[in-house]
Amino acid sequence: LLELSGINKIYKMGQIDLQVLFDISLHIYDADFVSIIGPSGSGKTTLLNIIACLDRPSSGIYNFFGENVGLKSNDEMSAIRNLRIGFIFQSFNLIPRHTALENVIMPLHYSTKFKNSNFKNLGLECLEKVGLSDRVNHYPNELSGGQQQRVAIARALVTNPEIILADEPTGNLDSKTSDDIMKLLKDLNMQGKTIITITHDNEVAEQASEIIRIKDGRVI
Amino acid sequence: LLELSGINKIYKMGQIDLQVLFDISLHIYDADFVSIIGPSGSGKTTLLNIIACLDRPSSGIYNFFGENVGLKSNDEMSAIRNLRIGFIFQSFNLIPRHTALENVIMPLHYSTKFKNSNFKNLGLECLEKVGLSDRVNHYPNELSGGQQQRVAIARALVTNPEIILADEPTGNLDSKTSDDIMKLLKDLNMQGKTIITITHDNEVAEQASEIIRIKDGRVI
Ligand SMILES: Nc1ncnc2c1ncn2[C@@H]1O[C@H](COP(=O)(O)OP(=O)(O)OP(=O)(O)O)[C@@H](O)[C@H]1O
Ligand SMILES: Nc1ncnc2c1ncn2[C@@H]1O[C@H](COP(=O)(O)OP(=O)(O)OP(=O)(O)O)[C@@H](O)[C@H]1O
Ligand SMILES: [Mg+2]
Ligand SMILES: [Mg+2]
Repeated sequence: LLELSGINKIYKMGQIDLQVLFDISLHIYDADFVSIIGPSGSGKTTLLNIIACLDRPSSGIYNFFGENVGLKSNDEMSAIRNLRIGFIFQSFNLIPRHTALENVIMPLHYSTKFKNSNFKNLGLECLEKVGLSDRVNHYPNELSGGQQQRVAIARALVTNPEIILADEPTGNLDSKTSDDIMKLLKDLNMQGKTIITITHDNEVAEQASEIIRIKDGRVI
Repeated sequence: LLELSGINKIYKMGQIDLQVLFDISLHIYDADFVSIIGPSGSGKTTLLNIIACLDRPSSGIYNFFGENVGLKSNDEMSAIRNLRIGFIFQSFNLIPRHTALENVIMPLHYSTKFKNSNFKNLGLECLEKVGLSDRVNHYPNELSGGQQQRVAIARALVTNPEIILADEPTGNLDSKTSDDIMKLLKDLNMQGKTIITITHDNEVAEQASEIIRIKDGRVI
């Protein structure tokens, strides 16, 4: 499904080159549930962004359903993301001037397959799944940290994507709410979705069928 | 030291009033180490912001070292914060156009007691305590989530404040880095500083000498 071979990532910072991913090779199969764990700064988000077609590696090959992503334009990468991937950002990336509901339904606007759907109903459904039915018209700055996180989760689910990439989805959640979110992800996995989460929470990591450990930019 | 009596907080949202804190009364003493725990959305950040003089209650009395904060102007509250409180925000609040080091030393500019100090040295010292000596010139968008969190922690410590208020200080950190941060806070507590943390992490909560549980805006 998703195949990384010899992936490197180097940031050019003026006179210095900072390499953050070294020769990463991974295979992820349909309906896998993978957890990526490792120390702060070790390269997990950088790796997930490449998997999500949000960023390009400096070298190496990334095959997405058999197609070489390196040969695609930025518009093509954007189309792949909108159609097939739901992404939950570590820092949420909510739009301040839009309500929770408006934020959740935003991906529907970019997707051709939802032209005839009721956006509001799909959005309310996803907000209900994350326990936020009573906060749909709040703006991000009128929500708690964990509520903002859950809006970001709901938004990643609204297009019913085949692949869900979750960067620290429970970092701001108490253990009960965190359990609810993990149940939700497990259900989606049972329905056949491929799930990749980055997490610092061992209980979350243990829910996965496979754990990938990263240290200093390498898979160990 | 810090005394809350009958604190209520109500947000006015158009036609609706949303009450998020109900009749909260607490005493916090010098050199206490307090953890505040509770579900997402229960009112913890709202409570900590009032304790920090970042926000005002809708009703009730807040005595800060025996002085009624409700009688103080916004400038006076600001002065109290700069002089006596170090605050770690749940969403970090780093300034994007400033480097890690510049962000860390910002509170020194507002404080009269550091006029003759070497700001750069104080900043580097704090960044070293949180393990970021090799990231001092990175901008926030060139840092991982956990690195941004640690810059926010370092910034809260640079003025050597008597009171440290930490809203989810380890939410984005792996367990080893999280332990390092908790050791740092315990050391500061041993030196006589008063520490109040909000946390979803039971291991962090257990480090405190006292736990305050919040549910639906009430202390339970
Ligand atoms: N400006 C605002 N206007 C309206 N409601 C608000 C506002 N700020 C916060 N709230 C609401 O107040 C409640 C408490 O928020 P608070 O941020 O204190 O929760 P919390 O306990 O810190 O949650 P978390 O663990 O998710 O960070 C939430 O239900 C939130 O939706
Ligand atoms: N734009 C950038 N320029 C330079 N360095 C960067 C940039 N973005 C990230 N880095 C560095 O790359 C390394 C990996 O960052 P990444 O965000 O992938 O870490 P992470 O494993 O997700 O960490 P965390 O658990 O703290 O979120 C970090 O050391 C970071 O400082
Ligand atoms: Mg990260
Ligand atoms: Mg909070």
